[in-house]
Amino acid sequence: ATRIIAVLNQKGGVGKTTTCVNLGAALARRGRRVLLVDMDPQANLSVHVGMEPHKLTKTTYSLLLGKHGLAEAVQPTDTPGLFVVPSTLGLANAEIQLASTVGRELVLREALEEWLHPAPEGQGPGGAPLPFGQTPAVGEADAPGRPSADFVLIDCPPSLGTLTMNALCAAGEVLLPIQTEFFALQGVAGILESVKAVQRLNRGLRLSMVVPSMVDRRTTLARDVLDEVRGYFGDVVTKTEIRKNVKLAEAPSHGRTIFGWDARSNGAEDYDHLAAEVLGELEQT
Amino acid sequence: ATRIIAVLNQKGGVGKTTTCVNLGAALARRGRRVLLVDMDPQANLSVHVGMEPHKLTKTTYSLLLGKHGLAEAVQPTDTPGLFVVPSTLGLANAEIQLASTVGRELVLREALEEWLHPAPEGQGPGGAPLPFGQTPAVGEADAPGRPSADFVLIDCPPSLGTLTMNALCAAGEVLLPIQTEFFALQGVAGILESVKAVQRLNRGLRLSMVVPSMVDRRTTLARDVLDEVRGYFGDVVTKTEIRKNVKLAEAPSHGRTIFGWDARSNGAEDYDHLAAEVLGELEQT
Ligand SMILES: Nc1ncnc2c1ncn2[C@@H]1O[C@H](COP(=O)(O)OP(=O)(O)OP(=O)(O)O)[C@@H](O)[C@H]1O
Ligand SMILES: Nc1ncnc2c1ncn2[C@@H]1O[C@H](COP(=O)(O)OP(=O)(O)OP(=O)(O)O)[C@@H](O)[C@H]1O
Ligand SMILES: [Mg+2]
Ligand SMILES: [Mg+2]
Repeated sequence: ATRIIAVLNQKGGVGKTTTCVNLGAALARRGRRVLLVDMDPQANLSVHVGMEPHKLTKTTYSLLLGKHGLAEAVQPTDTPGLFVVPSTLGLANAEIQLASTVGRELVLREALEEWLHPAPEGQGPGGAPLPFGQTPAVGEADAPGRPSADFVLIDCPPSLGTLTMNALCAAGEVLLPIQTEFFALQGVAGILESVKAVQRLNRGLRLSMVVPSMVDRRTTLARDVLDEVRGYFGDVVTKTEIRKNVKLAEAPSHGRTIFGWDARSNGAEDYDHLAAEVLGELEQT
Repeated sequence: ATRIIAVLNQKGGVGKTTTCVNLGAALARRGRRVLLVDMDPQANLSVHVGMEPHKLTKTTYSLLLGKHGLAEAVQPTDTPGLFVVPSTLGLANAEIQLASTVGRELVLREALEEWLHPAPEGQGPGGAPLPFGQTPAVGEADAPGRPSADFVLIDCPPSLGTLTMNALCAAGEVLLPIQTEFFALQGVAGILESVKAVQRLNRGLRLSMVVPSMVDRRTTLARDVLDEVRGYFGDVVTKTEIRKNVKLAEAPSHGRTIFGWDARSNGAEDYDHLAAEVLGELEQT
């Protein structure tokens, strides 16, 4: 079955977008078919993988307004096996526009379900011909009944409104990137409350991973916070820590993933390590 | 007249809270009376100045719900002349609870106006006796007609919803902290659009300062982004740059401002320099 993971933390600037893009790319490099969904109106993820949001017409915004199905918004990236549903600044309006729609939190979930299990004839949902050419790419079921992607990673904005609720209702798991700074544990209660509230609508949702991000172990602050995070979350905290690495901050300005920008960097190593851990392929060390 | 400044940027983790607290403290150290208003449900600002949000009953949340006036929620901090209206996790619910209230964006503005210009008898607004003891502290007009504070700094969450709109309607100026990283300029269009939209309700609102934050000039990325930011905003960018300084990240874990935690650090120097620039007291260099 497809693993649908919402990457979220309402604390801002903790590495949500960076984790979505580079974990997604690392999973694709290991042969998985991965879809990234950008649910943040800032569209940082879309730009990170080389899109130009102001030029796009089919995005998560038009999807949420019901203008088309998911298949029409899926775009390839320069990484084989990695696809994206981009967003645009206008998505900020979806929050208000959907305010009076019944079941407004379920729009993304329904769109994903329809796309992941395409119509029996082997075409895309709604019978639209698939745009990706020859390879059995994301969106095309190469064997009847096989879902269209192995992983879906959803990048969330730094807030707990309708956009994040859509992600939580669509996901089976939550991945929480956490910065090793003092405010890290502050907002966590709000997130756990939101996850619990959504479990009424989405019974199986669980917090599956807490990923220490932007870690600089030279500072006592980072070490103290790491101890607290491990004390609070126990085994949910990944063995992998993402180290602070300027290459990770440079890659988005070139529209590349860390593997496209500098595959030998610490950032590339750490995200590949995280992918191995997510797949249960981490060598026992 | 009191300068009311909304500190905002929907990009997360760029130093909004750190700027509010430490610029506020630096202005108070220069003899100004300063009120900090925490409009972020994460309540990072409140914790930064030593409050315990879960224990508080009078916050921006109960204020927005009309339970009391501003005066009842104002608390002193350990810095003379610096006061705070704290927030609490529950503030996240205000967004939904106010959704159908007419004029929901004007609640903070009306509360501030009533408090800044207290009733003629020299008591607090609504005649309530002032809680701060002998000194003509914030909240008490020491001379008839003098406003209760010289500066009000409003910390905003990383989103452009009702809470941020309240801040924009109440403020005369916007201070935009900007990180010297690639995504810095991405969300700016959204902010300028919001400021313009609010000018219908609040004619005098203007973007008065763009403050480069968390600057590490050793990286080419920071220097490139700084050039772009100065190119885009021109003179609105402050001369003062806030350098990356781990002391700034340590201070909140001790409930202190940077001046209480390490007054000789780069962080303390930079925020004092910024305060001088805000007051027009920067020596010409
Ligand atoms: N491990 C890292 N080392 C160095 N820089 C990093 C790292 N991870 C992310 N960054 C940089 O830090 C900034 C914040 O990261 P990012 O934008 O991914 O966070 P976010 O949680 O998605 O932010 P927002 O809350 O605004 O959505 C970006 O400029 C990014 O390039
Ligand atoms: N100049 C600086 N040098 C080093 N660390 C800093 C600096 N300014 C802020 N920090 C740290 O970086 C993190 C982000 O800063 P802060 O919380 O003030 O940003 P914010 O914009 O308020 O975030 P949010 O979007 O979540 O409200 C915090 O852990 C803070 O302590
Ligand atoms: Mg992001
Ligand atoms: Mg903040």
